[in-house]
Parts: sequence; structure tokens; C-alpha cells
Amino acid sequence: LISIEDLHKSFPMGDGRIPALRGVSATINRGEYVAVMGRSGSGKSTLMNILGCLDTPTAGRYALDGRSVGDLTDDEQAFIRNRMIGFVFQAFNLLPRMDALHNVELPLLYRGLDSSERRWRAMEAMEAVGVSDRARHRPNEMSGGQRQRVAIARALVGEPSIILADEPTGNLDSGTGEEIMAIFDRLNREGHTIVLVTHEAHVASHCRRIIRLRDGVIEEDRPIV
Amino acid sequence: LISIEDLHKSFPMGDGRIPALRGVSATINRGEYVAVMGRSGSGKSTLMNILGCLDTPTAGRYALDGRSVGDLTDDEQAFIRNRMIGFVFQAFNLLPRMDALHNVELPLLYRGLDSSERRWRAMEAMEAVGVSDRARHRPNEMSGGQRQRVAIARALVGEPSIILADEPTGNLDSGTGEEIMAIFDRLNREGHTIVLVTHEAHVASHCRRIIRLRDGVIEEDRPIV
Ligand SMILES: Nc1ncnc2c1ncn2[C@@H]1O[C@H](COP(=O)(O)OP(=O)(O)OP(=O)(O)O)[C@@H](O)[C@H]1O
Ligand SMILES: Nc1ncnc2c1ncn2[C@@H]1O[C@H](COP(=O)(O)OP(=O)(O)OP(=O)(O)O)[C@@H](O)[C@H]1O
Ligand SMILES: [Mg+2]
Ligand SMILES: [Mg+2]
Repeated sequence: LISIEDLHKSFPMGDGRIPALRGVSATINRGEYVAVMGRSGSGKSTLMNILGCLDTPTAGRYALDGRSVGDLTDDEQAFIRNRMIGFVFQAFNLLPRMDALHNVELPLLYRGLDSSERRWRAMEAMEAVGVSDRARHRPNEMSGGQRQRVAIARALVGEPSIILADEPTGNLDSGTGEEIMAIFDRLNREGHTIVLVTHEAHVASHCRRIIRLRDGVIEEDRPIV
Repeated sequence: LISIEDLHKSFPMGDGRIPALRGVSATINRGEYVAVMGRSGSGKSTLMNILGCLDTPTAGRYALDGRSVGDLTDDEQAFIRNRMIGFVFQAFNLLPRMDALHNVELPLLYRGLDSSERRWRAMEAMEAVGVSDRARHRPNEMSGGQRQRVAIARALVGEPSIILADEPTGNLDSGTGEEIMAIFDRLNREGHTIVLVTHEAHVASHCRRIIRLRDGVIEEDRPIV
């Protein structure tokens, strides 16, 4: 399903470039449940952004279902971003002037659903993560963990086949974190592919494979037993 | 040092109010090392914001060194906020258009230090948390954990007597997180009062007292053995 070959990514800074990924290769098959770990600054979010078609590599190849993403048309890339992939950002990236409900509805906007259908699905997603009582709150009227859960609901509302979650429990107490992991567990049992970045061992233990990054390269890639 | 009596805080929402703190009382003495824990939405950040003089309670009393904060002049409150207290925000609250160095220098701006002294102290603080190589990066040119560490450096640069840290390791891998906790441990040994919100048991284990919130009240307040 997901195939990355010798991915490189660097960012321009002043006269030079900051290397973020220095040759990353892996294949992730449909239905896998992968934890990505590594030190702060090791390239995890950069990798996730490329997998999520939110950024492009400086070198190397990223193919989905055998087709190189770099060769796809804008429409095809948009389809992947909006329909195939659900992305939970490390910084949530909620729109500050919209309430939680509208934030969660966003991925459904271009699917030809009527507004009551959109509303219903968004409320379902918010209930699953326990923030439906904050539906009319804007992000700055919610706690950090409530914002995080709204971001998770938004990623799941479209029932994407691939879920990319960047530190989805970083702001959640253990109890709420385990509720979120139970959702991911269920979605994976139902066949969704899940790749999540975490620094918490008990979160990673839900996954079946760990990819550990270090300074922009893969240091370890093995099953979790 | 810190004395809170029957603190209440609620936020206006539509026609009603959202209760965040529903009668919280505690005394935290100079040099204590306290972990605040509790479910997402239980009132931890609201409590921290009141302790940090960044918000006022709807009812109840907050006194520092015996003086009720509500009765202080604006200047006195500003002094406390800027000189006595170092605050690490759950969402970092870095200024997006300034580079990391300038963000960290901010608390020093009104102390009559010359710019090279400010620069030196800011670089020291950034080195302590391992982000000095990102001094000239703006927040969106850094990883999540690097931003978090810049926020920590900014809170510590003024050597405040009270450090309030809201989830200071939420975006950090275990290794980097332990480096940060070692800094807090040292500061506490040197006499600084530290109150930190965390959802991670191994982080709380550095502290000597735990205050657990539940739905806006204190459910537990005991020493950590
Ligand atoms: N500005 C606001 N307007 C309305 N409600 C608010 C506002 N700020 C906070 N709340 C509500 O107050 C309650 C407590 O919020 P607080 O941020 O203190 O929780 P928390 O314990 O820090 O949660 P988390 O662990 O998720 O960060 C939450 O239910 C939240 O929705
Ligand atoms: N826009 C940018 N400009 C310059 N450097 C960048 C930019 N974005 C990321 N970097 C650098 O690339 C490296 C990798 O960043 P990335 O966000 O992928 O790390 P990460 O593993 O997600 O870290 P964390 O665990 O702290 O979130 C970091 O050293 C970071 O400073
Ligand atoms: Mg990251
Ligand atoms: Mg909070």
C-alpha cells in the first residue's frame, strides 16, 4: 500500500539546508498498525507529512498502491489527501474561528452530503472521542486535550483507509488516552491502516510494528512482540 | 508561599457558564515539587493560569506570600507574572514571527540588562534544554518538541522562584523528557518551587506531592512516596 524508497527531505535555512530525512525506506501494507518513535527532531513529523501528501520529498520515491505520488495530478493528490488519508497533526491545526463541530465537518464538505448528514457524522465522531459536549466551543474555549480529541475526530470522520496520527495522546491523561487507543485498535481490526507517532511506550504497545528514527534515518524497523 | 482557598472558575458560554474549578483549596510552600494530574478537562490548566496570575478566579482567594493577589496593583501583579513566576504553556504560546532566541529573551526585556547580557542568558537557557542550534529558527521551522523546549527555556531564563509547567514533556521522547526533568530536579534542589501538570506517571514520580483534580475539584492531595 505505502512504499517509500530512499526518502530525503531538507529545509532551506539561511545559506544552507537543514536535513530532516536522510534516506528513509519502508513498505507498509494495508491493515498494518505501525508506531513511529525517535528523539525530538529525528524526522517523525516530516515523514508523516510526506506520507500524508502534505509535503514533498527533496529526493526519493513515495508510492501509494504502486503509483508514485509525485506523478499524480493535483486532483488525484487532493483525493488521496482528503479521502484516503485521515491526519492528526501534532499541533492539532484546528481553525480557530470555527467551533469544534464545523472543524470536524470539514473533511466532509466536498462529498455531496447534505448538511444534516454531515452534522450527524461529525457528532458521531465527536461522541466517539468524548467531546460532543464541546461541539459549539471554539478551540480557545476548550482544554488542550479536548482540542486534541477534536483533531482526532476530524481525522476519522471521513472513515479514511489510512490514518496518520502524530502524537495523538500527547495531551491526554492515561484514561482518555486509552479510550483513544481503543478506537484506533477497533479501526485497525476493521482493516484501516494506522501509522502513529508516539513517545509513550504503552501507546506503542498497541501497535504491531515499530519504526524508530534517529537523525533522519531508520535505526530500527521490527515487529512488536 | 502559594495559598488558594475555595477557588471557583467558570467561563461564559452562550446563555450559561462552564464550570472549570468548583472549590479548590491548597497550600504550596516554598521549595515544594508538586505534580498536578487529572483527566482531560478536569481543570488543570485553569488552575495553573490562576496560579500564574494569567487569569482571575470567579470566586475564592489566591494569596502569594500572604498577600491576596486580587488586591495587588497592576504593577505588583506584573512583577509577579514577569519576575517571580516562569510559565510553560500547554500550547507553548511562542510568538510566531520571532526566532527562538528572541522568544526566549522576552522575559528579560524589562530588566535593564544590555542586549549582549540578554543574548547570553537566553543562549544559556536554550543550551540547557538542547535547542541552541535552533536559535535563529522561527517556531514553524522547528519540530514540536523543539518548540516545547524553547517554551521551557523562556520560562527558566529569568530564574523565577516559582516554575509552573503545563505538560512540559507532552511532545518529547522519553530521553529528551528525562533531560528536561533533570533540569527541573536541579532547580528544585536549588530551592525553586515547581508545580507541573503531567499525565505521565514517570514524570510525576520526580515530584514529591501529587494533587489530582477531577471535574474541577481536588480528588487527592498526598505526598509521593
Ligand atoms: N475559555 C473557555 N470557555 C469555555 N470553557 C472553557 C474555557 N476554557 C476552558 N474551558 C472548559 O473548562 C474545563 C477545564 O479546562 P482546562 O483547560 O482547565 O482542563 P485541563 O484539565 O487542563 O484539560 P487537558 O488535560 O485536556 O489540558 C474544560 O471542560 C474546558 O472545556
Ligand atoms: N520548516 C523547517 N525549516 C527548517 N527546519 C525544519 C523545518 N521543519 C522541521 N525542521 C527541522 O527538521 C528536523 C526534523 O523535524 P521533525 O518535525 O520531523 O522532527 P520530529 O521527529 O517530529 O520531532 P518532535 O518529536 O520534536 O516533534 C528538526 O531538526 C527540525 O528543526
Ligand atoms: Mg514531531
Ligand atoms: Mg490543560
